[in-house]
Amino acid sequence: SCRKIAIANQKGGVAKTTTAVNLSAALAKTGKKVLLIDCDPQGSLSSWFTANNGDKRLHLGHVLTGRIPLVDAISETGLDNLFIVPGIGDIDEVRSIFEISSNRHSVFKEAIEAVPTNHDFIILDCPSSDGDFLLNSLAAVDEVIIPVQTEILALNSTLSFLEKLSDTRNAYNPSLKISGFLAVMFDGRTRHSHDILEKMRQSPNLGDKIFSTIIRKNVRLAEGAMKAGSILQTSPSSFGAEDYMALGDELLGGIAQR
Amino acid sequence: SCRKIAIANQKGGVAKTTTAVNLSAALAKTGKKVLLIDCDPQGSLSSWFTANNGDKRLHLGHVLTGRIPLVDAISETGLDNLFIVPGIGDIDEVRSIFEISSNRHSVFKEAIEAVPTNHDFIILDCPSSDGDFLLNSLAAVDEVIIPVQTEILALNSTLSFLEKLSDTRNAYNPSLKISGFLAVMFDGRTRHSHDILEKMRQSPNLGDKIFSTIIRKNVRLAEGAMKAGSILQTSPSSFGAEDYMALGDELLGGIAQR
Ligand SMILES: Nc1ncnc2c1ncn2[C@@H]1O[C@H](COP(=O)(O)OP(=O)(O)OP(=O)(O)O)[C@@H](O)[C@H]1O
Ligand SMILES: Nc1ncnc2c1ncn2[C@@H]1O[C@H](COP(=O)(O)OP(=O)(O)OP(=O)(O)O)[C@@H](O)[C@H]1O
Ligand SMILES: [Mg+2]
Ligand SMILES: [Mg+2]
Repeated sequence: SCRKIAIANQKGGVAKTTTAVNLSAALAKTGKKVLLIDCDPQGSLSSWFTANNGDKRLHLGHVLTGRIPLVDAISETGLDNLFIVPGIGDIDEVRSIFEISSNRHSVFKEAIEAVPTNHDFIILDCPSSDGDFLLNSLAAVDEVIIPVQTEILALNSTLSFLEKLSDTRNAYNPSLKISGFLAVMFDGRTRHSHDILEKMRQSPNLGDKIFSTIIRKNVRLAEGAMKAGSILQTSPSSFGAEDYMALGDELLGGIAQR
Repeated sequence: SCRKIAIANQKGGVAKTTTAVNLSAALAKTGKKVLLIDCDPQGSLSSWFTANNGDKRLHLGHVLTGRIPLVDAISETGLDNLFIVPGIGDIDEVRSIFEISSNRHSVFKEAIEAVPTNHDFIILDCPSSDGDFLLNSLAAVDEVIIPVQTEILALNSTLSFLEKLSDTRNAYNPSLKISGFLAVMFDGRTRHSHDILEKMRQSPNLGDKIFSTIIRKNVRLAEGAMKAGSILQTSPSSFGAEDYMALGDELLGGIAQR
């Protein structure tokens, strides 16, 4: 059966997109069939895989406006076992779909469930804002992974995001569970990173759900976004590749193993 | 007369809040009277200045729902010449104000203009999403500073943000001008930072409007967010302090001097 996971945090720039791509690639490398969906109108995920071509592919917007089923919007990524539904494109058209829907929060869910796919994982890259796109993403999945940059502004924002997540779960998706918090962009050379990682571990809201795997700061992950493919292709022997492979294993072994 | 400036970019985590705080502090240090307004429902700016107290202050939400004039929501920051209107609080209540307003995009503008203040600068920290809060922020100001992290995902996102900005300007604020693009979180040790800074300079959309001042990556800026005050108080001899002081001078000297 298919595990549907949102990569979400209202804080910006905490490696949601970077995690969506590289975790998915790590899972795909182990033989799992993974579908990535770009649920962020900003489209970082989509630009990652179309860096080298400008072709107009079918995308999530076409699906949500009802023109095509989800399965027809699935593109190859060039990597084995890894597929993508690129992002929304004309955001105004999709916003109007939300406006007219009787179940505004389940537009994504209905699109994803309309056609069962044979993927092992469906991974949604979420926006950092908390409008309809984030709500729809959270309502469409069973699990959420919350990346937390090991810096104070990200930790503060994550704590308030948890309240929103709780409201969303209660209102729209009672079975939604947090697979884990993922410490990311951890810079072992700075005291600040260590301090915030420690604060995460001490936090009653986070402490017992932090992944053992920590994603270290590694410029290869940043530069990888301008090349085709994931870190496993662009810099396979880097810490970035090592860390995302470890995260993939941890996720396959069970929810947020410690 | 008062310069009203939005610090905006749809990309997350590109130092919008960090720039709002530290540029404002640099301007305040030169004797300018500066009002910071937290226009981001996420509230990073507000948490910066209330790290050490939990008091329930009046905030922008109270202003927008019409209960109090803007001037009554202005708090001290503890720094000379620097004041703050903390952020939105109950976002649902404010969202409903947008819903019922005939001029949905000018709710902030009307609140800011209702009571002329004697500030030299009003600086708005914007959200990374592009909903009503960002639109209102852009409609309420005359200038926008666009921080661009010197990494590829931020550059790509900035380029598409410019299209949105252009639409917004045409529809709601024809006098809105870009004061400049600010290269931020520049890590001189990495080739990637240098490559993306070069791409910015080569870009026809950005090239001639990049501030001379570059904000270098400096962990003091990250850790500063957990202490009261700006980088000028927490680490006055750091590169972070030096860079934001230089940006303040450049901004006072004219729009994006080169
Ligand atoms: N572990 C890492 N080491 C170094 N750089 C990283 C790492 N993870 C992500 N980055 C870089 O940090 C920046 C932010 O990452 P990313 O865009 O994936 O975050 P995001 O949460 O998706 O942002 P947004 O809120 O805009 O969607 C990008 O430039 C990315 O390449
Ligand atoms: N020059 C810098 N050097 C080192 N760290 C920085 C620098 N500028 C910002 N930071 C840190 O980078 C992270 C992102 O910055 P910040 O939160 O200000 O960005 P933002 O654009 O306001 O994010 P959001 O989109 O969530 O509003 C924060 O942890 C901040 O402390
Ligand atoms: Mg992203
Ligand atoms: Mg911010």
